[in-house]
Amino acid sequence: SELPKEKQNELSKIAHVMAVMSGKGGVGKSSVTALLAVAFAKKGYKVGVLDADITGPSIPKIFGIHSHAENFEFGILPAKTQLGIEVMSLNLLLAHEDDPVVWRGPLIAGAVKQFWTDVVWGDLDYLLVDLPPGTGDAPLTVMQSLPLDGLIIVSSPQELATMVVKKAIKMASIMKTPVLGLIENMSYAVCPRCGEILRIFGPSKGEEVARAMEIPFLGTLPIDARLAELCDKGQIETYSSPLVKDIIN
Amino acid sequence: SELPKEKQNELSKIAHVMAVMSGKGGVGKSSVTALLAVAFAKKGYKVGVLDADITGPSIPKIFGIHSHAENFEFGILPAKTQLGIEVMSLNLLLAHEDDPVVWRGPLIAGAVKQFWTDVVWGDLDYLLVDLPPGTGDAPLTVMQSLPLDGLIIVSSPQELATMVVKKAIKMASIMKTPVLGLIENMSYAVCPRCGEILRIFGPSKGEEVARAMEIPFLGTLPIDARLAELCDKGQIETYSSPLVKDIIN
Ligand SMILES: Nc1ncnc2c1ncn2[C@@H]1O[C@H](COP(=O)(O)OP(=O)(O)O)[C@@H](O)[C@H]1O
Ligand SMILES: Nc1ncnc2c1ncn2[C@@H]1O[C@H](COP(=O)(O)OP(=O)(O)O)[C@@H](O)[C@H]1O
Ligand SMILES: [Zn+2]
Repeated sequence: SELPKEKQNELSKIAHVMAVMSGKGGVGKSSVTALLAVAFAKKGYKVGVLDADITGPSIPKIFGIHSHAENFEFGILPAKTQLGIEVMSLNLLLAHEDDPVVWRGPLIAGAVKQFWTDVVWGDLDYLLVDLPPGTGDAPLTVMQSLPLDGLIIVSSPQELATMVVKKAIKMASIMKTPVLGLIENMSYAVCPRCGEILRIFGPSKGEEVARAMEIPFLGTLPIDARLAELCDKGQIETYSSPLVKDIIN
Repeated sequence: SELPKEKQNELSKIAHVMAVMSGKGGVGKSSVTALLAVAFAKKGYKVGVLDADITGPSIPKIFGIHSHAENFEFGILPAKTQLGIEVMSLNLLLAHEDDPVVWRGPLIAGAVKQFWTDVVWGDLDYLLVDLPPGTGDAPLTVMQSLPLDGLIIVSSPQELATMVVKKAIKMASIMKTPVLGLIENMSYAVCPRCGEILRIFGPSKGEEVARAMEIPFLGTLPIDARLAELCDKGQIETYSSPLVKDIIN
């Protein structure tokens, strides 16, 4: 990780870059990335989201973006959400959102780099990078090539997730990338009829994991059917999460 | 996919190979792979599980395997579960299960190939391959190099998952790999107190997706806290799923 960082596009002026990582898929990394971006935007910051999950991109769908990114001489223009969040994702370059991108590592790494060097992000206070599961090409390229302020780690209560999340935190320390904190998602569900708290994925372990790995614990998000619904409808900008607001402050 | 398939180790004699894929992480691919292996084993078949999720392996933990795989002149010996299921995973070669494997594509593809060519699987009726999320190096190598009878696709009700699952099914058709069917996991939860059915991730879409993609629909699995608990404890062999039994038949 002593490689020199890649330069951002000369038309970009990005103040802070943070990546959201978990190692384990399906814990809600993309949803949390989107919620963080929405909270920053609602506080008046200029925000962008770089979807580094090249073969499984879900950011455009969560924001309800169906337009294509435009490729010009001077660079690629990202799409814009209703709140004005800039978004770049491989899905914005495909004919259909469910077309597969069957690429090996070098192409994946190349695309991630181009999203940093060729996309005209403009003036941003924060760029959030949504990382795919695993500790392969995309997270490695982001940690080597982008000037990251730090990582936000997303986990869920299952021990399976905890084990893989620890791999991600250890990778960050090998790559000398600071970890800003851990958010535990899908911590519990509440029965809409009788109010019973269902710990479907087991007791919360986020605080214990954060302490063991010596990183700040940022809090827990409950399982909320409304969030899943809004993600599916592309309306995540209408969801408001008190925890995420606290984290931004 | 016109490349010649790699030969299995001369000490292996594997009759059928099936891969379990979803494209989307966290839908329960590894859990379903393990449940299928357990159902085959309980019916008296000789079964193996190849964990092709090189940077996020969870199969050993689900089966409660903490031993290491032994590397000999003639090949690598897999670990064995209590029911006698043979298991090979990168986590069996690491000092600690939460150590990260920070590899780029070529190394990932190489490891997956070696799990087929160098591991002494012995006499197996079925080898199940657990694929990582995405449509990158590992699924590409498995579809190109292993003589797959077919794929089992695992999805969950969210549209985000459905979109990425369709990418996986389209990839299979590009690679001329037959799809044996689709299982929808985490379809609903039941409140233990009042019996209310909670469709946390939205209405079931599995049947509709299977029909649209012209593949068989194999059924739905509910969210079951007991399954998550047994996975965390490494005791999946004690869980019995009526649906998975039906599928095997
Ligand atoms: N707290 C939550 N409550 C309910 N559904 C959630 C929650 N977090 C995420 N989801 C849903 O779970 C699915 C997986 O989330 P996603 O953000 O895609 O995870 P990842 O990026 O880790 O794969 C999505 O369909 C999303 O809407
Ligand atoms: N039907 C289910 N009910 C409850 N928990 C489940 C179910 N299926 C999977 N899980 C849990 O969800 C987590 C993710 O499952 P996993 O099999 O690792 O998914 P994937 O391989 O798709 O990433 C695991 O901790 C597992 O125990
Ligand atoms: Zn209830």
